Amino acid sequence: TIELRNITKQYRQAGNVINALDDVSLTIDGGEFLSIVGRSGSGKTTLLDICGLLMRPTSGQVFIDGADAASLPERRRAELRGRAIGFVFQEYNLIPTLDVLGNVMLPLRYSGGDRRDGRDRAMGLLQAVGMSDRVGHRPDQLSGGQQQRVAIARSLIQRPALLLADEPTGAVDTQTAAELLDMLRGLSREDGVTVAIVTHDLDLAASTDRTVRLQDGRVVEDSAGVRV
Amino acid sequence: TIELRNITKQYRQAGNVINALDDVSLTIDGGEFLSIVGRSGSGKTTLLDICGLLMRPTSGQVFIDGADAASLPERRRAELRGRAIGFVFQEYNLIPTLDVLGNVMLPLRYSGGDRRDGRDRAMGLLQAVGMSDRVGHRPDQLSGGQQQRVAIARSLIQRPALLLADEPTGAVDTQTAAELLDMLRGLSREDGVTVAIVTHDLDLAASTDRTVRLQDGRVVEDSAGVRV
Ligand SMILES: Nc1ncnc2c1ncn2[C@@H]1O[C@H](COP(=O)(O)OP(=O)(O)OP(=O)(O)O)[C@@H](O)[C@H]1O
Ligand SMILES: Nc1ncnc2c1ncn2[C@@H]1O[C@H](COP(=O)(O)OP(=O)(O)OP(=O)(O)O)[C@@H](O)[C@H]1O
Ligand SMILES: [Mg+2]
Ligand SMILES: [Mg+2]
Repeated sequence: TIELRNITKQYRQAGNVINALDDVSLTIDGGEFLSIVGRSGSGKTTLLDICGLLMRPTSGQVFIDGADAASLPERRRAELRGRAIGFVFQEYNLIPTLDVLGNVMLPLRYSGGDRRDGRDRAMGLLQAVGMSDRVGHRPDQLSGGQQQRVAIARSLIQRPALLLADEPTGAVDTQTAAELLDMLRGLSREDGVTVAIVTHDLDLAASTDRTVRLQDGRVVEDSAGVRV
Repeated sequence: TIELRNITKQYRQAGNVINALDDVSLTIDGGEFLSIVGRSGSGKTTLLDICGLLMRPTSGQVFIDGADAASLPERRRAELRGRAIGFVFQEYNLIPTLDVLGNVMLPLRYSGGDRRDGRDRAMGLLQAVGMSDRVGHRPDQLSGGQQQRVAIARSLIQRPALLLADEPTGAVDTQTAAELLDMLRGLSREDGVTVAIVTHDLDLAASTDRTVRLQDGRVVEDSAGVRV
């Protein structure tokens, strides 16, 4: 369970204050499959970064399974970020000097574990996102949508309990997006992974179980009451 | 008019040959408003890069207003790229050390011309894409969709005759995308600019005058016969 309580995030820019998030409270239960929508600049990436412990709020609290994340020792926060939380970045953030397989396996370097198992798992994930024929390519030898799919595979290598995906299908065609969404839905339905997807695709949002809409840094709609 | 004749683009990767484009022939008339669609990896970015003289084909010819682009002196090619062709990159390619206004005005440094006129034009374009309140921000202080809109403004600063846009609305919400598309359609209808948009959004494609579909590096559909 992730709970955000009264989260505010402010940036200062040339004497102005920008309220990227303004008193946001939100609870996401384990195993939920939800989407976050809203206008460009409404605060979606900021919200996801705070959920994923990549950024500290200006004020407010983040509870991970009941524990206040801000009060955890930094080593514990880093462990959650590295092992329990998978993150797909809006800009992919692949390492340009590593090939596709190296990028997907990179998180494993910090967690030990069997290298051959890791390699098998990486190959399976690359197959699932349709990229197993490109394992030796480097990111600059891939199309935008191909890089995005590698970023999705990488986010799942540690079997995270929570997957946060910032527009994970923005760079792919409709058919590939539907296939990726089925895979993400399966993680929630079958593996109990909590999956939160930021998207601009309203059809995609409609096919998740719950949609939270942001506007100017606030939650203005939440379909949480409407479970099917 | 841009004419591609028998364009092939191959990459060599670890002993394999990848046919990014395979014998593509295409004519785009002045003032047309068209979309290019296709699966992730089907060759759309490669096609656009070749139309924009950013990349040379492995074989085949590119004619710009009847002149074979490959036979032009490099200085003339550079002038076409810099002045007649506007390009919106799939990855934006904003300069991280310049602010929004500096990024939009950057192409003007190479063409001389009145600085105050250039500044007025830049502000007008930023207003048109909804970014005039962020002129002092740097790219890393903007959301993904905000960076994308700055890239669109920059592509138009030289009043290009040809605008090539690689997924120009992929990172913005539906409403912002519709507003940007209206602006791009206006360039074609009112200013006679040739506008070619790569997109994964099939609604967006349907609202252009013509759609070319790529699959595995080939043109498999072209609605050019169906003008309204
Ligand atoms: N430098 C390179 N070396 C090897 N292969 C490459 C290179 N650049 C591109 N490719 C390959 O060429 C093919 C076409 O790439 P392109 O970027 O044109 O696709 P695209 O249609 O724009 O895809 P997307 O919708 O994902 O952006 C892809 O299979 C890609 O992996
Ligand atoms: N470092 C920063 N300094 C100043 N303002 C910032 C900074 N980072 C983000 N912002 C602002 O905070 C607001 C929210 O940004 P955020 O990236 O969360 O939006 P978003 O909803 O993800 O947008 P998009 O759909 O375009 O990706 C935006 O107005 C953005 O300009
Ligand atoms: Mg964002
Ligand atoms: Mg592309």
